[in-house]
Amino acid sequence: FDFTLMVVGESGLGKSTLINSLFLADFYNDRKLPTVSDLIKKTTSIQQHTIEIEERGVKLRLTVVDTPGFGDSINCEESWKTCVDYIDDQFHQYFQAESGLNRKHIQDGRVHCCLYFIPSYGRGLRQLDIQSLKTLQTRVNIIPVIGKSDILTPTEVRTLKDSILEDLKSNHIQIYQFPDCDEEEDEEFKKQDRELKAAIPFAVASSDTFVEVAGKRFRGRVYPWGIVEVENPNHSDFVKLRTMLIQSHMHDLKETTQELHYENFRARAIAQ
Amino acid sequence: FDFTLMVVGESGLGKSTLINSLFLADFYNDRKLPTVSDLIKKTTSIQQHTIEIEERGVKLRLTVVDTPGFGDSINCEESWKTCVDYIDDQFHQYFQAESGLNRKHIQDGRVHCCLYFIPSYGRGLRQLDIQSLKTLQTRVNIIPVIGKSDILTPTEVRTLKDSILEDLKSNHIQIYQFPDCDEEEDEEFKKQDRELKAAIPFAVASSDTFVEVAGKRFRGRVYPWGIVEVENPNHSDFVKLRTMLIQSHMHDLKETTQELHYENFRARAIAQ
Ligand SMILES: Nc1nc2c(ncn2[C@@H]2O[C@H](COP(=O)(O)OP(=O)(O)O)[C@@H](O)[C@H]2O)c(=O)[nH]1
Ligand SMILES: Nc1nc2c(ncn2[C@@H]2O[C@H](COP(=O)(O)OP(=O)(O)O)[C@@H](O)[C@H]2O)c(=O)[nH]1
Repeated sequence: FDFTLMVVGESGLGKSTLINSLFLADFYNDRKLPTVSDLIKKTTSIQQHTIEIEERGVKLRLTVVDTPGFGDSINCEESWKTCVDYIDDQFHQYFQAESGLNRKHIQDGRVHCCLYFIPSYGRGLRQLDIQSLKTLQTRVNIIPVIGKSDILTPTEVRTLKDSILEDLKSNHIQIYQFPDCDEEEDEEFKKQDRELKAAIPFAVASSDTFVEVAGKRFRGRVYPWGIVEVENPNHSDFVKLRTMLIQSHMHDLKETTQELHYENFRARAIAQ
Repeated sequence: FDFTLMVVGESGLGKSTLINSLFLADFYNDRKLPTVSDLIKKTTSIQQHTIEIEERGVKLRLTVVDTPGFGDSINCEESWKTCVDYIDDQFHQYFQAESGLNRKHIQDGRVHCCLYFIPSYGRGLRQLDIQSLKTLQTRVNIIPVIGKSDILTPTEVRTLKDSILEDLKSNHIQIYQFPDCDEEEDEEFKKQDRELKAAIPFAVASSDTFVEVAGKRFRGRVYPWGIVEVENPNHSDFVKLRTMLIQSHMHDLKETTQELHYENFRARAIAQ
């Protein structure tokens, strides 16, 4: 089971901490931070890491595609170009492999999901976000995430989420729609599904350090005024995101990539 | 006593909340947020608010100069130009008034201090900060401030402060040097002065809402995991900044503006 996840957002939004926490792995020990010359050249680069993990008995070859330099320069007009080129490149490679003789063993490097990080210090989507999302929406399943949400009180989280949803709507940006749950599911399951969907965009606080309190050991952030518990649903949407992304919908994310985004690519490619 | 304070930094860094808390006033009820066209045109604009307050028996006419749009566009190459033009403009007006006949009643609109906000989600100074600070340092007293510092644990605050101080040093950026305290001061006062200076850049968390706990009423931010107390020195450098800026050094900030920055301006103006 191949799965490719692209992570987009400027440095400092908590992306690598979240990815490491989601997959309980350390993807970033050879991390390349953007150099001063990258920033002056205003380039976004691509960094790929692949690991094999077992998730609920399923062997998963997970590739995380990082985009160092995105949104970091003084002039961010080209930030999303590298992301878009990478996605199209993977579609192109798959297209060629599919039209080849050895169709049985095609490696699927297509990007199945893009976690788009929105800063928690803003008031909604910025110009950079609107322009990036507009170009990405026709190519990949987008799941918007608010990183470092522990800077916001619960009221501020709700205000920011509403503002982002409003901006997405008024700019006609289509994000990934989680599939409806089966009609036969029980009421409890349906209720949980509604709550998960109502939490989008997910406001996550995460941590790569463990805290021990009263014999309990958990991921958290220790402040002088209290401790943020990453897996506490009142403190962070971390568990909701993990449930939606890993437990329930990886299969649908792959299918939608094949049936919607890849078909869009083929239509564009054939039309040329 | 005229005092002009310029506040620089992109939107969402907590600038107006800090200013309102420092001076116990509401400077921003007619606030103009940057419009979409401002952001597309990548313009920084200037907004001035003047209020009369009494601080420790002294009547103070305080002008706060805001810079909406700074750092907010997709291309921030021109962000600091508006700030620099405003400062030079004020110097120019003073220069002309000084060379005029009615020298006795010159209104001093020169910028006496610039609070430069550095984001708390970064790793130090960004290109935008380095370029802005390089042009501002020869024109105004700069006090660097880390806004919304409650996103950082105490260790992260120390790491970020060190990283900023290192970046300032390696880029030869001269920030305002608080004057040495008198030799005759007692050891306690000197110790407090050293602690204040050691806290620069100030990492502030502030709030315009009051919280009531156990009969005590104070400015704070209520999170599910705890309450940030703005005036608690273990939670925020707010009190340190207020002490340095308002209580102790407004006079020296004015003097340094006159004797250093204004003289630099006159030298540049005469040389042309
Ligand atoms: N307040 C807060 N800080 C975080 C969170 N996640 C990560 N950090 C801290 O932010 C810094 C940068 O995080 P990182 O994951 O490397 O950000 P990235 O550049 O987006 O990959 C590190 O010091 C982290 O400990 C979070 O959810 N909340
Ligand atoms: N976490 C945190 N939030 C803050 C702080 N100061 C202000 N805020 C919140 O951040 C938002 C924007 O603050 P504001 O002062 O308007 O930012 P400005 O755009 O830089 O002037 C508001 O919702 C404030 O309540 C702070 O110190 N910490």
